[in-house]
Amino acid sequence: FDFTLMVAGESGLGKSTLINSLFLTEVYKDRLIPDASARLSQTLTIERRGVEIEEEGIKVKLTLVDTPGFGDAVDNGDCWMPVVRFIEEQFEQYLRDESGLNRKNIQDSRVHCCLYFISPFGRGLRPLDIAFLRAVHEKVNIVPVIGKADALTPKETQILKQKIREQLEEQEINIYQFPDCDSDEDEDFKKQDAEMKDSIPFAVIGSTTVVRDGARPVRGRLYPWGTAEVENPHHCDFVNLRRMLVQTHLQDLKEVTHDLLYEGYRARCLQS
Amino acid sequence: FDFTLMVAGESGLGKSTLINSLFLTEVYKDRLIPDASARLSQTLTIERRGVEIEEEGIKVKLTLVDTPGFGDAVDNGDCWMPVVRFIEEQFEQYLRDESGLNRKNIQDSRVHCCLYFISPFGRGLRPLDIAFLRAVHEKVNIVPVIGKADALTPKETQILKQKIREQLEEQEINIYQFPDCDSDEDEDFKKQDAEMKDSIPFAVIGSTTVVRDGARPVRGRLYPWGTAEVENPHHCDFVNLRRMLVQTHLQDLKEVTHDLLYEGYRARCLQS
Ligand SMILES: Nc1nc2c(ncn2[C@@H]2O[C@H](COP(=O)(O)OP(=O)(O)O)[C@@H](O)[C@H]2O)c(=O)[nH]1
Ligand SMILES: Nc1nc2c(ncn2[C@@H]2O[C@H](COP(=O)(O)OP(=O)(O)O)[C@@H](O)[C@H]2O)c(=O)[nH]1
Repeated sequence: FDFTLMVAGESGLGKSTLINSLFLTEVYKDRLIPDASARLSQTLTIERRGVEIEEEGIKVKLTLVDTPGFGDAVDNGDCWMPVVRFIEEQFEQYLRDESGLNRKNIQDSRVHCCLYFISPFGRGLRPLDIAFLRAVHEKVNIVPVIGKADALTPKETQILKQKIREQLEEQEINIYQFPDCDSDEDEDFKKQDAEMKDSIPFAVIGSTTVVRDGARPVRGRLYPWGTAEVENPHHCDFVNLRRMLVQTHLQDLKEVTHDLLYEGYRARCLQS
Repeated sequence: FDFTLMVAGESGLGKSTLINSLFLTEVYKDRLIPDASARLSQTLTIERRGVEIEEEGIKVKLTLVDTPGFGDAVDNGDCWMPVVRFIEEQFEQYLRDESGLNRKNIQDSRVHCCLYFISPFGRGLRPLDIAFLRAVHEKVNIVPVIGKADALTPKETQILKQKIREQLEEQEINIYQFPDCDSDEDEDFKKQDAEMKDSIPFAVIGSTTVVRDGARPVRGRLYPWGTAEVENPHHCDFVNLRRMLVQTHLQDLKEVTHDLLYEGYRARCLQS
């Protein structure tokens, strides 16, 4: 089972930490981060890393696509273009392979999901967020998350989520729609499913450190005023994101990529 | 006693809230913030607001200069130019007044201090911070602060402060030097003064809400995992900033502006 997950958004929003938390692996340990002065003239680099994970007994060969440097410069005009190109190149590759002789063993390197990080400091989506999302929303499944959500009180989180949802709508940005659960599920399950969908964009906290300060050891961030716990649903939506993304919908994300996004790309190619 | 304080840095770093906290007044209530889409093409606007405050029985006519929209756009090239122009215009005005007939009653509208907010999410100063600081450091007293410091654990705060101090040095950026305390002060006072200087850039939390949840009412931010208290020195450097900026050094900031920064400007004008 091959799956390619892209992680995008400004640096410093806790993306690597969240990926490490989601997959309980140190995918991104010891990242070398160039200084601001070095970054002044650096172009956006797209990096790919492979990691084997196991979810519910299923081995997933996960490819993580990272976009370091996104939004770092003084002038970020078009900094999303290398990302758009990258997504399209995977489609091109697949189109070639699909039209080729050895169609049985096509390697699917298409990007199946883009986890897009929004800053908790903005008053909603910022101009760069909107530009990026509009450039990629018809080419990749977007799952928006608010990073470092421990910088927000519960009320501020609600206000920000509401604002982001309004902006996504008015900017006509399509995000990945988690499918409805089966109609024969019980009422409790349907209610929980509806609540999870309502909490999008997920407000997440990430941590690879275990805090042993309190009643029991928890993954979290130890502050002088308390511990923000990653897996506590009253603190953030991490468990929702993990359940919906990693545990339940990897297959659906691949299908939507193939049946909808890739087909759209293919149709546009054949028409021109 | 006239004092002009400029507040600069990206939006969303808690600048207005911090100013309201420092001066315990709602200087910035009900700010109208344009949407990201409106901000896409907006140029930086410089706004001035006057407020009367009283510190230790002295009435201060405080003028606050705000720089909304700084760093908001996709392309922020030169977004600091209007700010640099503004600072120079006040020098030009003073130079004219000083050379005029009515020299006894010069209105001093020069910017005496610029509180520059640094994001707690960066790995230090970002390219935009460096560009701005290099453009203004010889024209205004800079006091750097890390905004929304409740997003950082104590260890992360130390690392970030250290990194910022290294970058200020290697980029040769001059910041306001708090003067040494009198040599006849007692050892405790000198020790406290040294500790305060060591905590620069000040890591601040701001809040205009009072949390009545705990043992006593405090100004702070109520999270599910605890209350981050503005005036608790174990939580952030707010009390240090308030003591050093507002209670002790307003006069020195004015003198350095006049004797050093303005004189430098005047000398450059007369030479060319
Ligand atoms: N406040 C807060 N800080 C975090 C969180 N996750 C990570 N960090 C810290 O933010 C810094 C940068 O994190 P990183 O994951 O490398 O960010 P990236 O640049 O987006 O990949 C590190 O010091 C982390 O400890 C979070 O959920 N909340
Ligand atoms: N986490 C955190 N949030 C803050 C802090 N101060 C203000 N905020 C919140 O950040 C948002 C924007 O604050 P504001 O002061 O208007 O930011 P400005 O754009 O820099 O002037 C508001 O929702 C504030 O409640 C702080 O110290 N920490």
